[in-house]
Amino acid sequence: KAKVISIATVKGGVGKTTTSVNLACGLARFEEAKVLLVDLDSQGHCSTSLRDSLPTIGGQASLSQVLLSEEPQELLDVCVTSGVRRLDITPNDPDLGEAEGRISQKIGKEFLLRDALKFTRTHYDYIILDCPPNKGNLTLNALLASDSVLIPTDLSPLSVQGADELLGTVMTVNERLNHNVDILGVVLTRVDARNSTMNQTMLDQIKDAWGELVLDTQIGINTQLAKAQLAGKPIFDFAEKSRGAQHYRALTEEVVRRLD
Amino acid sequence: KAKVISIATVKGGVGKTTTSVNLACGLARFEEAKVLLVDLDSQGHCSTSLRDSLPTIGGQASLSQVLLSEEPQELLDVCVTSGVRRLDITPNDPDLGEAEGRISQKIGKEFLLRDALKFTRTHYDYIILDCPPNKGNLTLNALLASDSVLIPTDLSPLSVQGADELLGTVMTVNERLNHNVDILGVVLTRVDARNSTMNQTMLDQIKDAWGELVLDTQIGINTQLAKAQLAGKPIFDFAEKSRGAQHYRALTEEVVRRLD
Ligand SMILES: Nc1ncnc2c1ncn2[C@@H]1O[C@H](COP(=O)(O)OP(=O)(O)OP(=O)(O)O)[C@@H](O)[C@H]1O
Ligand SMILES: Nc1ncnc2c1ncn2[C@@H]1O[C@H](COP(=O)(O)OP(=O)(O)OP(=O)(O)O)[C@@H](O)[C@H]1O
Ligand SMILES: [Mg+2]
Ligand SMILES: [Mg+2]
Repeated sequence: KAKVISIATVKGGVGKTTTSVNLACGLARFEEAKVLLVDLDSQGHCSTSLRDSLPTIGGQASLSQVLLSEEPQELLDVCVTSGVRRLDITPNDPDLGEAEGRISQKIGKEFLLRDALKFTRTHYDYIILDCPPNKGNLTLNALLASDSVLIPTDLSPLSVQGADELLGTVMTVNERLNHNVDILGVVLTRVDARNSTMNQTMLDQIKDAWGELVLDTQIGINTQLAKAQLAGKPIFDFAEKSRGAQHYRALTEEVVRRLD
Repeated sequence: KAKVISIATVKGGVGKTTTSVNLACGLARFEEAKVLLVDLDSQGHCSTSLRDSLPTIGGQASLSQVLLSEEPQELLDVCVTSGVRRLDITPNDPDLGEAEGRISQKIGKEFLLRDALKFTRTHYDYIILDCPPNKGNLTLNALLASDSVLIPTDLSPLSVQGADELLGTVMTVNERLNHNVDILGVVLTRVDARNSTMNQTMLDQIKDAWGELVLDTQIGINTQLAKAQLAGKPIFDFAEKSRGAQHYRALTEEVVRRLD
């Protein structure tokens, strides 16, 4: 049965998608695991990031159709092979934005994704859920379908506030909906070594607040990561020796260790 | 009657709030204009960014109460002085997230903010609307209340895709709702001179797509901007001689020029 991990935070632009894509690819490549990457953001940036090797045909259904369907439907109907060995993906679904509103009307609106993964989970070793930058219905669905949540943040005051807000949402979900999503940890992204005083100030604040939850691996700022997205390839294929590839490989290993 | 400007894009973390706050402060300080900054994002980062001089008391009502109220209510009931001369602000409203869903049920759901500004507009020279990273109801309300929209993007492929998506939303709003929000332009943010090849590739793509709409002013990456947010101050008060302050002053001047 797959380990399901949400990559979530309320703050925009801190590297949720970059982390989701490269962690999913890292698990498929270095752990030789069978992985599914689910794109819960209507921007569809997981597909953009892997565009170079994606097939042109979609699945039999879209993600929003499965979530809103009256009959129980499995996410397996949505998945396509990504062109990266052992990695499947849910294609870009522009209707996810509208689905956000329509999900509110459903009974047990937070459990739709969990139910659509009942059988699908047996097909994979890991399922990675890339979340949109808010705590709306799609992010709630991700948390309720997950065993654990990884929270990316960069070392800026607004982003740390966003990570804190998501932790609050996780507590509410666990208490009110009797769920038990585990905090895998907080991963520092876009770390720019030039900003040493700001980095230190924020790092002290973060360590005070979250201590052991802060992952050892830090993802440094590395333009190869954005170039890989322009090329539509995972960092390991695009620039295997880059700092971005090294850091995401280290993250893959630390995530596996922390889950055991 | 105020000129109302939305600062919007679907992509997260490209500098919508940093631009909203420092443009609003720039207009109040250098143009000696009376300015209202409206925070339509439930993260409340406009207040965080100006925390140092904000009063502790809120307005008589919250922004979400005004938008959802049965009786017509003016935004003026929500505004407070910011401590920055000639700048008022709507305080942080954590209920905006929930309001996003409840707004869907209202008749004319896109026009709630426009109506709440009918009288308030006569009190200011400029009203700046900071939008959340999506094209939901709050962003739609901003577009329908605005004369023009300024779209921030950094020079990365995912962000440019997000700016393009917002332009599509503006076209739909103008056609279907018979509105006429003008594209003030696209402003390049977080520009890191070290990434020269990537910058050039993206800049060529952007100029091809949007030509004259791309503002001359570029906002360079400058850690003083994030430090100012940590201190809760506008960049002009925190580090007047920094590149961030210079670039946002230049942006203020170019925005005024383009609006004339
Ligand atoms: N370590 C890094 N070094 C350099 N650039 C990075 C890094 N991580 C992310 N980026 C860039 O920063 C931008 C934001 O990253 P990304 O889109 O993954 O964030 P996100 O949290 O998914 O954003 P959104 O909130 O819009 O979903 C992208 O343009 C990406 O290329
Ligand atoms: N020119 C710049 N130089 C350095 N840092 C910047 C610059 N502009 C913005 N930032 C930093 O980048 C991060 C994102 O900026 P900001 O929060 O303003 O973006 P946003 O588009 O409002 O994000 P969201 O989508 O979450 O609302 C912040 O931590 C901010 O401090
Ligand atoms: Mg993303
Ligand atoms: Mg913002």
